[in-house]
Amino acid sequence: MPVWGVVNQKGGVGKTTTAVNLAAGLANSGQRVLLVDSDPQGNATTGLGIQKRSVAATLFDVYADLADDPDLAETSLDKALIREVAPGLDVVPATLDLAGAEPVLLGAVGKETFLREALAAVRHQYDWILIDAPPSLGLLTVNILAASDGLLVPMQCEFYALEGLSQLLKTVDIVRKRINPDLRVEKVILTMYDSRNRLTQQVADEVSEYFQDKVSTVRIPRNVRLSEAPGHGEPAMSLFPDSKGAAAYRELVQEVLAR
Amino acid sequence: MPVWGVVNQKGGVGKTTTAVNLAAGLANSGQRVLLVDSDPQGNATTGLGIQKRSVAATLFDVYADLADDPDLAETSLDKALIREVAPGLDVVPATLDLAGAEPVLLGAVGKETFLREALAAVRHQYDWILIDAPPSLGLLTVNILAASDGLLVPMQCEFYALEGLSQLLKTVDIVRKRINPDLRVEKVILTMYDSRNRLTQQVADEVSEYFQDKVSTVRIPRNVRLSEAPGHGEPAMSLFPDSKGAAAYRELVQEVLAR
Ligand SMILES: Nc1ncnc2c1ncn2[C@@H]1O[C@H](COP(=O)(O)OP(=O)(O)OP(=O)(O)O)[C@@H](O)[C@H]1O
Ligand SMILES: Nc1ncnc2c1ncn2[C@@H]1O[C@H](COP(=O)(O)OP(=O)(O)OP(=O)(O)O)[C@@H](O)[C@H]1O
Ligand SMILES: [Mg+2]
Ligand SMILES: [Mg+2]
Repeated sequence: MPVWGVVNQKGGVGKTTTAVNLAAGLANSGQRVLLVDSDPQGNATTGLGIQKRSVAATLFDVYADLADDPDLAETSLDKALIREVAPGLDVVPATLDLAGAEPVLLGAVGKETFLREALAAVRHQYDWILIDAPPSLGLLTVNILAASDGLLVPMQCEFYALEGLSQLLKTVDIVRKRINPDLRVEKVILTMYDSRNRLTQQVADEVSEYFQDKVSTVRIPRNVRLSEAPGHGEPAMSLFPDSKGAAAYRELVQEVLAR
Repeated sequence: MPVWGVVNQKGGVGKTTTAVNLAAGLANSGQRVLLVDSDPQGNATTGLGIQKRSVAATLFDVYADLADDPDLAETSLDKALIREVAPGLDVVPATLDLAGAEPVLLGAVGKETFLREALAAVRHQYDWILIDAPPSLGLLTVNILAASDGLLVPMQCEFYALEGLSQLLKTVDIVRKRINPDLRVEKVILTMYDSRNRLTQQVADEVSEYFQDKVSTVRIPRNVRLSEAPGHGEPAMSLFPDSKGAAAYRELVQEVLAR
């Protein structure tokens, strides 16, 4: 049961949209899926219709518990888990308090592997675990890199998005050498793809040269339904199943399952 | 001479695009402008055509010097400054090493006010100082909030972008109470505005209700020229002056100057 981090420190490239729709799509096809929201903005939590005010515990509480006592992994994660947000889909939510996790982690022994410890306690219950990352390479993201077997990297076909790649790969390399020898980029997914736009094609060519066969053949088009769905608290996958965006993410689900 | 931070922890909302084009536009109208790139991705640095490999010193070096010795502010900033990147526009660049600033700052006394100290040494030389922020609310951004008189908040008209507002305003409030009593949101600028899209209008209405007269009357349209310009190392303002994007940023310049 693979654990995939959905990472890219460049902001607004479609990490949350990909994590939410891929998780929903995998659950739709009968897989047991856990989505961990590891971004203090908590967009994945809201995008799945979870009311932040009413959650009992969040990823922050898991980190805080583990800082106290490593043996709390299972009970702590259990408290934060929201089961069956959609059929087959569980979620560990995030709220603003997750921004307070970095100071908590900084002072702790083993600060980079808390998330790996927490997930070890529940991995066996799932076919897939996806983790939505914040737009930075700080301790929250390093924990994701340490906990993941593979990485899914959404790439917007824009010049600035290309620029951040070397920074991301440098960090991945260090984490692989020091903490997680199995870590690798599994898939790069081109998002907000507009085939009429010359820049899109130029960036897509550069990404393909760099990542070769890791680049998904699926292109996620720019599609307004994908940005409308979060306001309704439901993935476009289920809310707008006939949209171009949902169709593209369904294709991604098939590609991922056929891996 | 106002110091404005261009901030929003939501990723990809147009912070860099706004900072670069506003800085270029103010310089075009005869103002002496300093743009500080405070994002380890260094997109503003690249967007202005600066070769990262060839810079002598960056904002990271300024922070590292100040951690050693507070009296180094003037000489350190002087070393990092790149003068006349465009007529009337100086830049303090950023490279990946800026990601190493947070650990350096964390251990230092007065960790939140290093940038304010550094800029105090040169403020008198400029009519405007703009600071491009990373997509997070960590120490790099807190330093910007402590150093700024006002904030320019680019807002993408999308649901997720709205969600982060309360977190941003909470942090601004704390910084105002503890470190910088004059700090205030000067202007909110709606970016990637697509008037045909219903969601755009809904989000715009919510933002206007919240921020009232602080919302700029200028709307920055989604315009491909704005995303093509960075690849050429020049702001769209000067590279594609007849584009809709450049025209909108020229209007913003006029609004800002008329303040
Ligand atoms: N293919 C798409 N077509 C249209 N809009 C999209 C698409 N993918 C994402 N969006 C919208 O673009 C914005 C950015 O996407 P999203 O929030 O998923 O990116 P992110 O990488 O998670 O951002 P952050 O770096 O802030 O975490 C959101 O408002 C989202 O609704
Ligand atoms: N009005 C616009 N029309 C079209 N594209 C735009 C517009 N504004 C910005 N862009 C493009 O959208 C992407 C995101 O913009 P930008 O990088 O300026 O946002 P940011 O908030 O600085 O991102 P980050 O959070 O990563 O720092 C960039 O590729 C940029 O070229
Ligand atoms: Mg996100
Ligand atoms: Mg930026």
